[in-house]
Amino acid sequence: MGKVIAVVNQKGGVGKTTTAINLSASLAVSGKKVLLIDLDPQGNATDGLGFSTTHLPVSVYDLFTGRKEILELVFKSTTPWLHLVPANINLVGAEVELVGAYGREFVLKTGLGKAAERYDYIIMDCPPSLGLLTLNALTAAHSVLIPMQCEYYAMRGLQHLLKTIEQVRQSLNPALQIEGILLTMFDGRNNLNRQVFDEVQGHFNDKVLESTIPRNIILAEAPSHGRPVLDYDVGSKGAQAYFALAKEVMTHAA
Amino acid sequence: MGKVIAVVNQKGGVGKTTTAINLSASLAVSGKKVLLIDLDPQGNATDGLGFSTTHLPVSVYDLFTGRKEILELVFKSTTPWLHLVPANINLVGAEVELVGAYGREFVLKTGLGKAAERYDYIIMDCPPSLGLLTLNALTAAHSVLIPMQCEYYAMRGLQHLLKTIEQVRQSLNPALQIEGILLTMFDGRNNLNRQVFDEVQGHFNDKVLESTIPRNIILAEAPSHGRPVLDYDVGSKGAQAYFALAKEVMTHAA
Ligand SMILES: Nc1ncnc2c1ncn2[C@@H]1O[C@H](COP(=O)(O)OP(=O)(O)OP(=O)(O)O)[C@@H](O)[C@H]1O
Ligand SMILES: Nc1ncnc2c1ncn2[C@@H]1O[C@H](COP(=O)(O)OP(=O)(O)OP(=O)(O)O)[C@@H](O)[C@H]1O
Ligand SMILES: [Mg+2]
Ligand SMILES: [Mg+2]
Repeated sequence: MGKVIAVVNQKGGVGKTTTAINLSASLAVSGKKVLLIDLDPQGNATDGLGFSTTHLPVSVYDLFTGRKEILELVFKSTTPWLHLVPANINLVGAEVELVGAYGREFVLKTGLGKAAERYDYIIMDCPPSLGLLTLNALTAAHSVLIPMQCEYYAMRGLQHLLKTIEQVRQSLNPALQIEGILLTMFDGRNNLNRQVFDEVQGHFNDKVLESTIPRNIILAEAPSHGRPVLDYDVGSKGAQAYFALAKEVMTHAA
Repeated sequence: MGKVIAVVNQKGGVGKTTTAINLSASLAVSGKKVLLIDLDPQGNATDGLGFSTTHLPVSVYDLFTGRKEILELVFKSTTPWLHLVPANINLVGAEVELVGAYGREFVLKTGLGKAAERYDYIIMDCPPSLGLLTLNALTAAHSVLIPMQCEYYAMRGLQHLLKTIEQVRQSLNPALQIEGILLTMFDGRNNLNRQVFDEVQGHFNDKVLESTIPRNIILAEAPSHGRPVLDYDVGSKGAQAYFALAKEVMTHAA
């Protein structure tokens, strides 16, 4: 049974998509079969893997409307054993259409069906909100990975996010664990980053992952080439950091 | 009649809140009466001005539910003539409650009522989405200010945002103009930033503002002190850049 991990943070621009793509790719090159599901109507994970969000024959929206099965939505990326269920702007419709539906938080969990048997990991990239798309991911997931940049606003949002995860655990998904808090875009020369880093380690010590992702421009360049950073520049600090993260995630129990 | 400006970009972490706070403060010290409205349930603009999002007696949510008039929701900040209508997590409720309501995109425009007569500028900080809260801001606004970091994903989202603005102009708010695209977190030593900067200038030349905001750590430090950057470190590059932006905005016709 594959492990399902939701990459979530309602704070914008903290590195959710960068983490979802590069963790997935690092797991795939480590021999794991990985399915990356893009749940953000912006379609950044789809774009970052080189797919066009405007010419998709099918997308994850078709899963929410029930028109397609999950395995009909799978595309192969340029990285062996990294497969993608893409998203595009149509997905905005799902948020609105789900509001009145029965079992609206369970649509994705039900839709994943057989996929968890075919893949070792299913990674879900979420939009910067705690709306129905993210709630579907939290309900379907075994664990939550929380990317967080070491800055003030990102730290303020963490308390509320952990509270929401606890509410989901109590009412929708009792098995939901926290995979960990991943500190991203970290620059050791920057006082603010160091202060926030220490504060988060102090408050949430047991939840913070060993791996930290440094600020590294190569990570921001890779998506414009439609490739994970491992493909774009394997020797970069960014690639090495995500490779280390994959190793750490693989040591966690399924 | 005061000018109403919505600060919008569905891409997360591009500097919407930093722009809303520091443009507002710069306009206030230039002698303008400014009302900043926080429309993000994260409450970052509220937080960044030193207010607690957990102990608010009233908030902008009360405007959406019709329980309060706008002028009952105004708080004075530490900067003279910079007033705030705060937000907190309750605002998440408004998104869901508005879905089935009549004239759901016009609630804020109607709610602003007399405020536009009392203030020279009303600035609205929006969440990283194009949902009903942002649509309410676009419907109530005279113009839209679009902060954009010079990176790949932010550039990809711009096309879709401009299309949405055009749709709002045609169906909800014919008077809606574009105040401009503000390039943020710009680091001239960074190739990617320079490439994206040139590309945006090339494609959207007439819409790009003269002012550019450099990457400057002081801007990220100021919110942890609950002060606009002009209060925190007036000599910093960040403060000077937002001051120049305010000057530019004041030269635009109302
Ligand atoms: N470690 C890093 N070093 C430098 N740049 C980074 C790093 N991680 C991400 N970036 C860049 O920062 C920006 C924000 O990252 P990303 O888009 O992955 O965040 P996100 O949380 O998915 O954003 P959103 O909330 O819009 O979904 C992107 O331009 C990305 O390329
Ligand atoms: N010019 C800048 N230089 C350095 N840091 C900046 C700059 N502008 C903003 N920041 C920091 O970058 C982060 C993102 O900015 P901000 O929160 O204003 O973006 P946002 O678009 O409002 O995000 P969200 O999409 O979550 O609402 C914050 O930690 C902020 O302090
Ligand atoms: Mg993203
Ligand atoms: Mg913001």
